[in-house]
Amino acid sequence: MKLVVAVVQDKDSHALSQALVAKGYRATKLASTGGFLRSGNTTFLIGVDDAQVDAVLAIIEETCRRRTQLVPPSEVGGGTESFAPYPVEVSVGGATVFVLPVDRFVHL
Amino acid sequence: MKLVVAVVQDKDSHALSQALVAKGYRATKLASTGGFLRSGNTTFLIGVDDAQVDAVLAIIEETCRRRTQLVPPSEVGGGTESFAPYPVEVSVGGATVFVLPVDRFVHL
Amino acid sequence: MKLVVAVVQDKDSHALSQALVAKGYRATKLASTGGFLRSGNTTFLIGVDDAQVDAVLAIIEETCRRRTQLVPPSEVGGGTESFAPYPVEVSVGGATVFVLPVDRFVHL
Ligand SMILES: Nc1ncnc2c1ncn2[C@@H]1O[C@@H]2COP(=O)(O)O[C@H]3[C@@H](O)[C@H](n4cnc5c(N)ncnc54)O[C@@H]3COP(=O)(O)O[C@H]2[C@H]1O
Ligand SMILES: Nc1ncnc2c1ncn2[C@@H]1O[C@@H]2COP(=O)(O)O[C@H]3[C@@H](O)[C@H](n4cnc5c(N)ncnc54)O[C@@H]3COP(=O)(O)O[C@H]2[C@H]1O
Ligand SMILES: Nc1ncnc2c1ncn2[C@@H]1O[C@@H]2COP(=O)(O)O[C@H]3[C@@H](O)[C@H](n4cnc5c(N)ncnc54)O[C@@H]3COP(=O)(O)O[C@H]2[C@H]1O
Repeated sequence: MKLVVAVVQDKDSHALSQALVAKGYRATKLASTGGFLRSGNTTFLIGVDDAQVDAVLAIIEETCRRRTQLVPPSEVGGGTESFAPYPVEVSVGGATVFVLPVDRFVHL
Repeated sequence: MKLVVAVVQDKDSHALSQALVAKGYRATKLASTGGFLRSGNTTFLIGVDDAQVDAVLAIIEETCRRRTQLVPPSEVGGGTESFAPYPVEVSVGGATVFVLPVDRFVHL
Repeated sequence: MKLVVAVVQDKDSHALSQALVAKGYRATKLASTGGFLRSGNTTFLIGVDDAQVDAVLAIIEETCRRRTQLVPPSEVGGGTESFAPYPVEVSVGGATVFVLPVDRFVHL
């Protein structure tokens, strides 16, 4: 058993949920915030059998797209220290995924 | 050390918190959403010694009950694709639990 | 690769974000709640290479401080059972940190 922890952009959250449901995968979603841009994103927790990890990663790759975000200078860099004079272009990935080992899975 | 990640129904969140506190366990709660029903639920993070895992699972089992939820057809299935003509009965588990191994635990 | 899961006080969340960004570390933040005091706190997810774990723990230690919180008696203990006559002083740690092993890391 593995726990797939995937941080995706809010824009892709609904499409990812639907794609997972369509293929019979279960997931739990958490509202999260990026540490750099401090804008909202979504963290998915997807528990799957070891053999299903590649299939779930493929679903994430198909539904979540890398985008360029134009960010007001004051919002970049975590706060007050960096202050560029123009809006900054930041590339935000489709997904950042951690596959965690699971010792035990219990479904009560 | 293990990190118990337990997704439970909101209705049982308070009872589970109280039961954990009464037995001296520490926990952190996250507001979450189910990928299928898209209704709110609660994800508990409970860090415990290896020897305490069974006891914590027992507490979760005692406080969290499986229920049947009647769901409007439009809310089932992640979104827009499936549309049953009647409300759908969905069985929602007391808890979905992942026990994760922990390399290091630091309490600052 | 490791996933550092750090529960910190809301007061320290901004300072921790800035310190992580300044050193080039990436993080995702989740709004969370303590199981005992039931007040809001923040859970950071910080994915790092094995060799960077000590450096990240040092950053957390430098930015997150243990404080004493004065808590109304009715808020202590998870709910309705314990009811002290006076406000209770509770020591709340700078951070509670779990370092989790990661089988795979994918950045799409
Ligand atoms: N110190 C820095 N200097 C310059 N550019 C920086 C930077 N930190 C982040 N960025 C850029 O800003 C984007 C948004 O980062 P944010 O931390 O808001 O939002 C992140 C964060 O919430 C999460 N994330 C990424 N790597 C992570 C990690 N190692 N651990 C935990 N969460 C991570 O995924 C979101 C998207 O990350 P992604 O890397 O695709 O995209 C990042 C990256 O392109
Ligand atoms: N492997 C896993 N990884 C991560 N999180 C997990 C998980 N298994 C369960 N969960 C979490 O636990 C909640 C309850 O799941 P349960 O399987 O008991 O109860 C489920 C199940 O009886 C049913 N269900 C879920 N997906 C289904 C599907 N594709 N087809 C038919 N029924 C489904 O709907 C109930 C509510 O599901 P929902 O997704 O809203 O909410 C789920 C989800 O938040
Ligand atoms: N093993 C673990 N697993 C998951 N999350 C963990 C954890 N240990 C700590 N945390 C998280 O870190 C917060 C601060 O915990 P700390 O032990 O420093 O500070 C604690 C502790 O000094 C005290 N406390 C907690 N439970 C207690 C109990 N049963 N009896 C007496 N004091 C308690 O109240 C403070 C606030 O606790 P609260 O639960 O509201 O908030 C906790 C919780 O959100």
